[in-house]
Amino acid sequence: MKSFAIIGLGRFGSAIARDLEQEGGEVIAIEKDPDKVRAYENEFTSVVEADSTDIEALKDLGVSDVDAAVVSIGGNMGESILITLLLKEIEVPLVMVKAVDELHGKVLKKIGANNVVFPEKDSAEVLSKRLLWPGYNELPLAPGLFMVEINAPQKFIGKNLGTLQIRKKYNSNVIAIKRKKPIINDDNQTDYEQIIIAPPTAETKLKGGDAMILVCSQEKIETFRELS
Amino acid sequence: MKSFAIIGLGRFGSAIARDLEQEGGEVIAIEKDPDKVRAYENEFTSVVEADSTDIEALKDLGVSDVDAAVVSIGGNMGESILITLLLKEIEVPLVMVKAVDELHGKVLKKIGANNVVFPEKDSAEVLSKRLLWPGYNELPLAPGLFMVEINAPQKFIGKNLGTLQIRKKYNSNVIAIKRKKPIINDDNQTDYEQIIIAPPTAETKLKGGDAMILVCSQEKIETFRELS
Ligand SMILES: Nc1ncnc2c1ncn2[C@@H]1O[C@H](COP(=O)(O)OP(=O)(O)OP(=O)(O)O)[C@@H](O)[C@H]1O
Ligand SMILES: Nc1ncnc2c1ncn2[C@@H]1O[C@H](COP(=O)(O)OP(=O)(O)OP(=O)(O)O)[C@@H](O)[C@H]1O
Repeated sequence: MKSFAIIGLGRFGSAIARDLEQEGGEVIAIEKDPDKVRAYENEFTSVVEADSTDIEALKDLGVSDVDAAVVSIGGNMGESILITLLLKEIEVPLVMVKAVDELHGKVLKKIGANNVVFPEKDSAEVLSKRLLWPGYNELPLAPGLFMVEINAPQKFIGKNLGTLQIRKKYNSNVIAIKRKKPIINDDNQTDYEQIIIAPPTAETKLKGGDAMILVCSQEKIETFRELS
Repeated sequence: MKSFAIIGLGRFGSAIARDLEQEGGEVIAIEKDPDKVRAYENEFTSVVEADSTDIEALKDLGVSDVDAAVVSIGGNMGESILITLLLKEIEVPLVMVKAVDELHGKVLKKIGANNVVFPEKDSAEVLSKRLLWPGYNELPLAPGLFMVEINAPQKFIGKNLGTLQIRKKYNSNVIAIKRKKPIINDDNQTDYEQIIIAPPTAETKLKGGDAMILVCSQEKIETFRELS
């Protein structure tokens, strides 16, 4: 059972606290605004009203025993820098800090932050692709590697993946097929439920309405778009 | 050449503006704080100091001709709601709006926002996994589907992917191999450069030091961890 300290319940802090709790983690959240403490107090294992620049408060709350801490307080760069220093001082093994900009990030690295994160920048990277290529839901996975969802082109329908030789012909890897399966819903009407076939095999045959989730290079995305 | 209007140059707005420009998009940024306008004025195609709740200003700036607009102003929910309304009124085809919370998101949807986004929540989803399982770099791709990076287990080394039958035995798809290739760097010393083999083929043989980037279900991640 992993335990975490979340410092600051802003949008990022509260979201990460929620995700950690959902995955079975134990979260102690430290927030100095009493309204926010009240708003979240029943949502996490423990929500405490305290100023995390106070090292004694951190020690009393057992923060030195957590597996990792996340510092997500905005605005004042100096405060997040101080808190990061204190957390390393009380020997929290992994300290992830949300940085406001590159310079702030550099300072945090120098004073011991294990992970410096830029949440808005990371999401912008994914979302900008959705604006540039709407309907293609591309996600950058690794340098030069993208995950993209495309509707199965007309000429692929009725063929199985083995025949289509997508890996060979298009240098891409089909990691899943999204298919709408007709069902009868609770109101006794025909509806569709989405099923995901992952991983698909050479025998998986594409049907009308299928979407393929592929991994490929940026240039290949263009090729697939032209096919659709 | 796609054109975009970015309303509000906060951390998210400026990051998405930057990504769009980098991909060849034309960005007109509208920001009401003169200091921010000055800070960014040479970075984007066009940075204008204006209050985007002013529909005449939006029309004069040609915002109705853009392919998409991003509303990323924080704090005041009312303002982003008003701006979204105006953008749909002047017929911007795609309006993406950053929401402060679920309720704000619901209102934005009702008044016509095409995409409602929660940047901090999205990054928290990815980053929380890194805290729960450090070194495994898991990325949720689709419901029940994760991308994970694991070091090639000892017993896989020297074998090729065809022999290992990872898809069959582990119901997982190896989408890439990360390998460190020894090189001589500019200081004439032995160094390593990272290469990515994607997609790998049945003949790709795993070497010591390789990391496999896989797509699999959450349960399979456990299996791979035990193998490593
Ligand atoms: N010293 C502190 N100790 C505990 N909590 C703090 C401290 N300083 C600030 N906070 C809290 O951190 C939270 C996040 O701060 P703020 O909203 O300024 O940051 P932000 O970077 O804009 O957040 P986000 O983008 O994640 O919403 C606030 O709820 C604030 O009360
Ligand atoms: N009516 C407006 N017209 C143009 N710009 C605006 C308007 N209202 C606010 N802004 C600008 O939007 C930017 C983002 O606002 P703010 O920093 O409050 O939001 P935020 O959600 O915390 O941003 P982020 O998390 O992306 O940094 C600010 O630079 C602000 O000056």
